[in-house]
Amino acid sequence: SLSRQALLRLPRYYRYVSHCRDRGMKFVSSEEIAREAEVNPVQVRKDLTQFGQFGKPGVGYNVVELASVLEEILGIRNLNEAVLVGAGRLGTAIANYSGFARYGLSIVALFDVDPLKIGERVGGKEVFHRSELSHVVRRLGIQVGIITVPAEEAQSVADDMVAAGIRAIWNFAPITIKVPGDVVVRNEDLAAGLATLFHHLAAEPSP
Amino acid sequence: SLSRQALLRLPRYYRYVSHCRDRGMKFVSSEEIAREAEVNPVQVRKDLTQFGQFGKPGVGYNVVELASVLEEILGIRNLNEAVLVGAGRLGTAIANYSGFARYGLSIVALFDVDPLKIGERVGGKEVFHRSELSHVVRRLGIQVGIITVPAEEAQSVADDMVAAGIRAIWNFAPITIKVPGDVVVRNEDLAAGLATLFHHLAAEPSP
Ligand SMILES: NC(=O)c1ccc[n+]([C@@H]2O[C@H](COP(=O)([O-])OP(=O)(O)OC[C@H]3O[C@@H](n4cnc5c(N)ncnc54)[C@H](O)[C@@H]3O)[C@@H](O)[C@H]2O)c1
Ligand SMILES: NC(=O)c1ccc[n+]([C@@H]2O[C@H](COP(=O)([O-])OP(=O)(O)OC[C@H]3O[C@@H](n4cnc5c(N)ncnc54)[C@H](O)[C@@H]3O)[C@@H](O)[C@H]2O)c1
Repeated sequence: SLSRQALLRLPRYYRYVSHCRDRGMKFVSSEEIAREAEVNPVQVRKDLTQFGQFGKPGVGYNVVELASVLEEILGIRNLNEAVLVGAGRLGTAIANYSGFARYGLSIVALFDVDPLKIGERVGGKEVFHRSELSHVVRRLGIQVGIITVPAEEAQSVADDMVAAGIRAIWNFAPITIKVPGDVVVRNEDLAAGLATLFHHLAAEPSP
Repeated sequence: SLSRQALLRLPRYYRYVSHCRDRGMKFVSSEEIAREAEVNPVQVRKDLTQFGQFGKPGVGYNVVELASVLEEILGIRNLNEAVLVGAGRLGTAIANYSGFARYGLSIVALFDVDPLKIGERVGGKEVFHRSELSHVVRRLGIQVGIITVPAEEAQSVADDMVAAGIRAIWNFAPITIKVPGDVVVRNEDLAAGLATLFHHLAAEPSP
């Protein structure tokens, strides 16, 4: 099975390889993938040999084949529909981001409690009142929920999502939400990415 | 030197340990840190022994000492000031996020080209016209820049930042920006986080 670190690298490989597929390229080298994904080429080759033999020395990887294998591993095959609760600044930035479609994500509905937002459209999707969450999730069979509400509201939103049948939650609120064991949670902390940048900066000699 | 993976774990350790320090706790166990950072306790102990002996078996780590060592490693010691260009949805969500202060980040000014935004305040900071970027960066000695403009504008914003003396860029636009070798760039792709969530969902047996 895949290590967590390898798992985090795959989306970056897929982003570039699916780009190549869109442009009709036949082959792509591990050096090219490595450059775009900011890892070293040996790591790319090591990661990809776990999934089969589709690289030819001197020619590179078959783009269509590699993209399709990565889609399978990343669970992107069937378009995953998600709901987003908290149509504020971060929520609308996420709902408007076209980069998610490449990973097979489509946000089908947003939810909020602010009367000024209900009935508006964000990223082409309608904002419903929070009380409609359970009804919409059940009717459409949605499995993924995104939380972009203030920290003090996040747990109750998570409870509603789990009760409605959501099985994976992407949480941006800065608290650890409690969910039953069979529900997958990913806590996103943008600040962690920034802390890494500072470390690199601190490690570079000043000009 | 630290592996890239260990580096990515440290901000999560620091987030919890600095929380403990704020609450006046004296000691914290590797089990507690592991639970909050979502790694296993053996990994926590392995990572932290690289930096010295501040854990006592049965008692745990000295909170103040550990927080201060992590601050040093993550370059959080001196408050790092940043500028943000692109005061749109994502930019304002980032400028308003209180979680960054814990990592020593303070966004001191925002820049945009939209006349409706110039002169407004976001997260308590003023939005300047993009043409003032070089002047403000030089005057305040800013080293970190955050890019949240549309993809087609990102490279020219990066060029302006580098010309003004910025040495580390946190880029949210979905393109690979080109910078000189001594400038550190971190391309943030929220979609990569989501792809991992789908993988876990695909790997879980359906109820
Ligand atoms: N993890 C990160 O790196 C990161 C970065 C930025 C923001 N954040 C977090 O994301 C969250 C949103 O930030 P923002 O700047 O978009 O805030 P915001 O205030 O602009 O948006 C919050 C939205 O949630 C809605 N809301 C409040 N209570 C609700 C409820 N009970 N049910 C449904 N909707 C509700 C509000 O009406 C509002 O539209 C915050 O928790 C913030 O701390 C996290
Ligand atoms: N990496 C990710 O995961 C992720 C997620 C969401 C959005 N994004 C990206 O972040 C960027 C911003 O997204 P958004 O939803 O906030 O868009 P937005 O349109 O709300 O904000 C863009 C802002 O940039 C300003 N701007 C445009 N050209 C400029 C220039 N030359 N100089 C200064 N300011 C300029 C606009 O006036 C606007 O305020 C986009 O590139 C989007 O693709 C990335």
